[in-house]
Amino acid sequence: LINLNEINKCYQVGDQPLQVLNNIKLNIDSGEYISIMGPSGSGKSTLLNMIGLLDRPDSGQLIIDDIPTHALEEEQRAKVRRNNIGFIFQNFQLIPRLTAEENAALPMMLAGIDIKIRKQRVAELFSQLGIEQRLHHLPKQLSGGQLQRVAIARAMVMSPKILLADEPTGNLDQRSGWDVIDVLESLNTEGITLLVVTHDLQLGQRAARQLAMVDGKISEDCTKGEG
Amino acid sequence: LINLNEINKCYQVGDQPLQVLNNIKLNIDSGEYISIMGPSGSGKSTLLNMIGLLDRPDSGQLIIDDIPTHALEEEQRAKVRRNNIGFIFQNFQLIPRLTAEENAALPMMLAGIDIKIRKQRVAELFSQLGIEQRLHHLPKQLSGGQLQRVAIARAMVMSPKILLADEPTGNLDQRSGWDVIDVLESLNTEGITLLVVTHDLQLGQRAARQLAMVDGKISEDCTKGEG
Ligand SMILES: Nc1ncnc2c1ncn2[C@@H]1O[C@H](COP(=O)(O)OP(=O)(O)OP(=O)(O)O)[C@@H](O)[C@H]1O
Ligand SMILES: Nc1ncnc2c1ncn2[C@@H]1O[C@H](COP(=O)(O)OP(=O)(O)OP(=O)(O)O)[C@@H](O)[C@H]1O
Ligand SMILES: [Mg+2]
Ligand SMILES: [Mg+2]
Repeated sequence: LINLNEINKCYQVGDQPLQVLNNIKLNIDSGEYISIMGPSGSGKSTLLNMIGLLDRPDSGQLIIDDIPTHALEEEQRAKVRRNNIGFIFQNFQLIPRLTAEENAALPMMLAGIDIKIRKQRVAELFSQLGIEQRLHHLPKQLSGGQLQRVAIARAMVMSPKILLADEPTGNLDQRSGWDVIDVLESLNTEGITLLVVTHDLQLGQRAARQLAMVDGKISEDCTKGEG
Repeated sequence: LINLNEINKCYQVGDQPLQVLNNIKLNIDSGEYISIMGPSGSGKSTLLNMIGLLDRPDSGQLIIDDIPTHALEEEQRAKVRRNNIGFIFQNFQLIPRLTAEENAALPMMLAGIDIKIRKQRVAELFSQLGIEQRLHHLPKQLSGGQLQRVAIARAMVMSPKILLADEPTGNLDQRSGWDVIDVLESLNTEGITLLVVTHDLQLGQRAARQLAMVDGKISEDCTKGEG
């Protein structure tokens, strides 16, 4: 479903070049459950942003569902993204002037889905995530972990083919964290391809396939046995 | 050093009142190492914001170093805060237009401290936190865990009497997380009063005294034995 071939990304700060992704090669099949772990600054978010079509590599190919996304114009990339990918940001990226419910419903609104269906879908997800009592709060009226769960709901409302989660439990207590993991994994059971960047070893080790990143490279790629 | 007496905080959202802090009573001695744990939404950040003089309770007394802060004007409260308290925010709250170094040095600049001393102090802390190579990056050029460590450095530059940390390791891998804990604990060993809100059980259990919060109340207050 997703193919990364010799993906490179270099940032320039002042006169210092910084190789953030270094010749990444990666194949991901439809329906896989993959975790990505590694030191702070190793390139995990940058890699996820590439796969999520939020950023462009400097070189290399990124093929999603047979579409050579690196060759597309920005508008076409945005279309592929909206139709296929749900993204949970490390820093949430919610809209301050919209309520929690409106923030989560935004992708559905952009897709022209009826308001009744939007409300119902958001209510269902909020309830699974334990934030049903926060529908009408603004982001500034929410705790860190509540903001995180609104961001998670927004990524799921369109039941995307591919769900990319960047540190989805970083601000959550054990129990809320497990609620989130349950929802993510149930979506994967339904066939959604799930990539989770996490610093939580317990969460990372649940994935069927585990990647380790160090200094912009994939240092390990381990698949669990059948047993 | 810090006394909270019958502290209450109620928010209003639409027509719904929400009791976020419920009759909090708490005494903290100088030099204590305290962790605060509890479910997402239980009031931990709100409590920390009260103690940090970033927010006002609706009722009750908050006495810091014999100063009845609840009775002071905003300007005087800001003065007490700047002179005594370092705060690590759950969402970092860095200034987008300043570099990492400038962000961390900000409290020293506001105190009129010489630029040479500022640079030296920031360099020392950044090195302890493993981000010495990111002095001149802007916040948008930093990873989640690097942003978190800049926020931590900023809270420490003035060696404040009281250090309040809201989820200081939420975006960090194991090893960076331990570096942060080492720095925080070494400051406590030097006599700084340390309060850490955390979802990380391993971190929370290192504290000499552990508070549990549920629904705006302190449900447990446990001090480790001598043995
Ligand atoms: N726009 C940018 N300009 C310059 N450097 C950048 C930029 N964005 C990221 N970096 C650098 O690239 C490196 C990787 O960043 P990235 O956000 O991918 O790390 P990460 O693995 O997600 O880290 P964390 O676990 O802390 O979230 C970091 O060292 C960061 O300083
Ligand atoms: N300005 C506000 N208006 C209305 N409600 C608020 C406001 N700020 C916080 N709340 C509510 O108060 C409760 C406690 O918030 P707080 O941020 O203290 O929780 P927390 O324990 O830090 O949670 P987390 O672990 O998720 O960070 C939450 O349910 C939140 O929705
Ligand atoms: Mg990251
Ligand atoms: Mg909080």
